[in-house]
Amino acid sequence: FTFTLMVAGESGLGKSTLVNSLFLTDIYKDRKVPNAQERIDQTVDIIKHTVGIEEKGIKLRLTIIDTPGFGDAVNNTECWKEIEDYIDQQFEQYFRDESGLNRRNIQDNRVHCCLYFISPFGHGLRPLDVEFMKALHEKVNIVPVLAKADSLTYSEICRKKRKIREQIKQFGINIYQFPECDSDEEEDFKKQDQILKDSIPFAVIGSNVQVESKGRRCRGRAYPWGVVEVEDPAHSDFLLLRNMLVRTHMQDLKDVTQETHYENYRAECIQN
Amino acid sequence: FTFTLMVAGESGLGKSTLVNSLFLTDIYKDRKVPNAQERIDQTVDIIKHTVGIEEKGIKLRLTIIDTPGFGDAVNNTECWKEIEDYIDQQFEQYFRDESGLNRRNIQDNRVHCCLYFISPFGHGLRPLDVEFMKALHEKVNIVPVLAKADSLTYSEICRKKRKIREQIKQFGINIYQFPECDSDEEEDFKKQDQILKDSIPFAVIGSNVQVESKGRRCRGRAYPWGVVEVEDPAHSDFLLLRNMLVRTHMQDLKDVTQETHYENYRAECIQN
Ligand SMILES: Nc1nc2c(ncn2[C@@H]2O[C@H](COP(=O)(O)OP(=O)(O)O)[C@@H](O)[C@H]2O)c(=O)[nH]1
Ligand SMILES: Nc1nc2c(ncn2[C@@H]2O[C@H](COP(=O)(O)OP(=O)(O)O)[C@@H](O)[C@H]2O)c(=O)[nH]1
Repeated sequence: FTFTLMVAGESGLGKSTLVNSLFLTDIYKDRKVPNAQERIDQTVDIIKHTVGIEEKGIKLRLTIIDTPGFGDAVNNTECWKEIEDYIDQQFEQYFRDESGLNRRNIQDNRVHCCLYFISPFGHGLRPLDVEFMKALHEKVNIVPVLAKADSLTYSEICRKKRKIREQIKQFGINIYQFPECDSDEEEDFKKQDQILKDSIPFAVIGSNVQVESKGRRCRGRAYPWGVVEVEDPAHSDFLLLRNMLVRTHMQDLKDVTQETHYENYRAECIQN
Repeated sequence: FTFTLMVAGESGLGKSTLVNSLFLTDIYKDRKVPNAQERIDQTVDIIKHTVGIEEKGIKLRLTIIDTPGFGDAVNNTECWKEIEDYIDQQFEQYFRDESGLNRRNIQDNRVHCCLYFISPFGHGLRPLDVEFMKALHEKVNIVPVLAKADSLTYSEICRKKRKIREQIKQFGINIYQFPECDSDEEEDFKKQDQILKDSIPFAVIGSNVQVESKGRRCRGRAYPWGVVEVEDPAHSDFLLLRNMLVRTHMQDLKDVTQETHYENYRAECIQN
């Protein structure tokens, strides 16, 4: 079983912290954060980390694609180009392997999902967010998340989610759509499914630090005025996102990548 | 008595909320926040608000210069130019009035202080922060603030402040320097003065909303895990910044503007 997840968004939005919180890994331990001087000349890098995780007894080879440098310069024109090219290269690789002799051991490096981090501070989507998603929404399943949601009150989160959903529609951005659940499903399942759809963009909080809360230890952030718990559903959508990615929708994300994004790519290649 | 304060920094960092919290005004009530489409074509605007406040019996005419649009586009090359030009224009106006016949009623529109808002999410200063401050530090007193500090834990605030102070030194940025206190001042005064110097950049939190905390009402932000109080010294440097601006250093900010920034401008004009 393999799965490839890309994380993208401005630096400092908590991407590496969230990935480590979601999969209980420590992938970024030898990451070097560039200083402001290096960042002025920085281009966007593509860094690949592979790690084995186990979920309910199933072994999974998880690949995380990190995109440091995205959106950090003064001039970010076309800074999504390197990311777009990387996704296309994986399609090309797969297309070549599929058309070759030995089709049995094809390694699938295609990107199945892109978690796009939106700053909680903007007044909704920023121009750079809109440009990135419009450039990539036909090539990869984009799942938008509202980063560092512990800096927003409950009513601000509701307002911002509504605003972002409106803007996604206004700009014609095609983010990953959850499959419709069958009409014969139980009531409870349908309800869960609707909650998931209404949570977009997922308001997430990440932490690699153990804190003391209500007499027990848990992953969270300790402020002078109170402790935020990563896995508390009243504090964020962390558990919703984790269940969606690892349990309920991983296969669908792979299917849509194969049947929609890759097939579109193949059709374009053949026609040209 | 007049004083002109400029606020600059990316949109959504809480600039208007902080100004209203500092001076208990509602200057921005008819502000129109542009949507993402308008922001793509947006340039930087300069908006002036004037309001009368009273502090310990002294009436003060306060002018706030807002710079919406700064740093919001995909390409922010030279986006500080409009701000730089505005500051120069006020010097030019004053220079002309000073050299004219009627010097008694000169209206002073020069900018005495620029509060520069640094995102709490960057890994210290971003390239845009460095470029802005280097472009303006010889023309105006820059007081850097760490915006929305309630999104940082106590240890993160200490780390970020240290990092930002190092970078300010590394890039040779001349922010506003507090005057040295005289050697014959009391111990207590010297201690307070040192606390002020060590607080740069001020970690600020703003709010225009009344919340319930410890049985009384105060200005703050209510989260599911606790209430942040704007005026609680354990939560932020809000009171330190307010006292510095309105009580202890307002005159010095005006003096430095006159004796250093304006005189440099005059000297340059005369030589050319
Ligand atoms: N307020 C808040 N801070 C966070 C959160 N997740 C991470 N951080 C902090 O943000 C900083 C940068 O996080 P990092 O994961 O390195 O960001 P990245 O550059 O996007 O990978 C670290 O100091 C983290 O402690 C969060 O959910 N909320
Ligand atoms: N977490 C946090 N949010 C704040 C703070 N101050 C303002 N906000 C929120 O940030 C949003 C934007 O603030 P605003 O003052 O309009 O930002 P501006 O665009 O920089 O003027 C509003 O929804 C405020 O409620 C703060 O200190 N902390």
